[in-house]
Amino acid sequence: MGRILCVANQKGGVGKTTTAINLAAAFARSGSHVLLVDLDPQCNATTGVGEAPTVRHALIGPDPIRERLVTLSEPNFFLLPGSRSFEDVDMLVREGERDSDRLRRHLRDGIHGFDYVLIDCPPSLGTLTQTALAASTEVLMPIQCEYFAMEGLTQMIQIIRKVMEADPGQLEFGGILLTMYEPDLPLTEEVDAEVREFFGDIVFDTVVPRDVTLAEAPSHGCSVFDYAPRSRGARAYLELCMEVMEI
Amino acid sequence: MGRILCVANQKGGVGKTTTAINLAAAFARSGSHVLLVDLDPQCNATTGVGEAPTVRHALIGPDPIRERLVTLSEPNFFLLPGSRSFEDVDMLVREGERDSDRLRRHLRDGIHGFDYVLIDCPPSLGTLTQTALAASTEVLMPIQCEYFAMEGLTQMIQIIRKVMEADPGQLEFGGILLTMYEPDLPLTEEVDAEVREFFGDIVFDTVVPRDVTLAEAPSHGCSVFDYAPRSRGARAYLELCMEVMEI
Ligand SMILES: Nc1ncnc2c1ncn2[C@@H]1O[C@H](COP(=O)(O)OP(=O)(O)OP(=O)(O)O)[C@@H](O)[C@H]1O
Ligand SMILES: Nc1ncnc2c1ncn2[C@@H]1O[C@H](COP(=O)(O)OP(=O)(O)OP(=O)(O)O)[C@@H](O)[C@H]1O
Ligand SMILES: [Mg+2]
Ligand SMILES: [Mg+2]
Repeated sequence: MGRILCVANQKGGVGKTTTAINLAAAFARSGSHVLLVDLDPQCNATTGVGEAPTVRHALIGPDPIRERLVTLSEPNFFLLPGSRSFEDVDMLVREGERDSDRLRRHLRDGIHGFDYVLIDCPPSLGTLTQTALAASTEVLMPIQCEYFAMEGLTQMIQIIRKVMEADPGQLEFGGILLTMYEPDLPLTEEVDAEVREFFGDIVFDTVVPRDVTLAEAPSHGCSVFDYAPRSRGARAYLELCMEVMEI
Repeated sequence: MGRILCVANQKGGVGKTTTAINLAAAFARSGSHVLLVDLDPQCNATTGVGEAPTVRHALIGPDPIRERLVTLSEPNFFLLPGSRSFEDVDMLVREGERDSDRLRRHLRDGIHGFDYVLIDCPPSLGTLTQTALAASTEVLMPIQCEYFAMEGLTQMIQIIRKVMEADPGQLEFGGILLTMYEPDLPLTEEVDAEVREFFGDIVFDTVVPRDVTLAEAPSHGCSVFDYAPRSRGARAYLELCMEVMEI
């Protein structure tokens, strides 16, 4: 079984979708067989790679997930599209633990055969994110170097520990990724130092700089590697890919 | 009854909390009696003004809200703190429409006597945000000038229309606010033109520039007016305050 990376953080706008798309694209470029799963009702990961959301999400329909996968233009790269009707899933998962198990099993069965699976989560600690965590082998937490981003991290870590205790040996910390990094801002330096002091080795060495090409790429429906391969953003996600593969 | 502005957008990290805090502080400086309500389980509005979250949110306890208000150091400025246990409220509101009515009534009773009430919402279109919309007189939508931010706006507008139809004459569009505005970026120019063409007059003339003092102020527990009164961020929120008061 491949590695299943859940990209999660309840703080909004920290670079979860940008990381899920571009890290998945970097793994695919290195020859691995990669699946990107969009679990966010906003469907940003789906439209960011130029695809359209589906009416009902594959995870809540009866069909096997394999039949709902979309082959992307970049080789070795597949997508399980999101659905704006995820409010249904949130309701569904809430109604009973047994549905959450069903969702988990459905997710796990569908993702065999991939070397890397990346799951993009909505900005919340609700049941959708907890179900995704329960189906994953590791969790990757993007954070901005700003005051509010630090605040939510401890809450996030508590939820992760809860999932780890429910199913020991399944989920591990994949790492904390500093995004939109601006080295000449004192706030960035301060948060960087605090996060590394507090969380130590689980913080990736690679940081992703603030780079407008990362914000432009999704409006062209492709990863930063297709849109601006020599940009600082592309280089950072390539570096991150190598760092994650070494773990 | 005063004006109740719900600051909402399901897209994460677009400046909801920054707008709620600094617009509330600007109203308070102009002599109005102002209440900031934190409905986000992240409690960023609460910690951003230097206060601590409460264990149970005032809205779900039995006490009248009046007894749970916190007086802030800036004159005329009060806070109803958030609670990290909002998962309770989300559960509560989901279990039955009658609870959502209770929440709405509780919120409405507690906010009499204020000229302006600002409600900071979490990045979601779930029941918490819908309840806040139902208790408000107008909705203010901050958006970043980026591709993903445009995407979610139509979905947001659909939910707002739904709330407007359920209780005609109560909720109006307060306006769309462009935040983290960087005039020399082509992406900013593109999104600005598209939003103004599509939404016309409901887009505020005032835009809020990207200004790091807005990101630094919350780590000092105060509004941008106390932290950096001559900054571009402070000037923009003062301008916005005047534009909103004229409506
Ligand atoms: N390193 C970066 N440099 C510049 N812009 C970036 C960077 N990373 C992300 N962005 C832009 O910042 C915005 C927020 O990023 P993104 O949407 O990936 O965050 P998110 O955590 O997925 O948000 P949400 O919480 O809404 O799901 C997007 O418009 C994105 O294009
Ligand atoms: N105009 C601005 N210039 C620079 N930084 C800003 C600006 N507005 C907000 N920020 C910073 O950007 C980050 C996101 O803003 P904020 O937390 O207010 O957004 P939000 O929409 O409330 O996020 P969430 O969806 O998580 O509730 C914060 O770290 C904030 O300090
Ligand atoms: Mg996202
Ligand atoms: Mg916020």
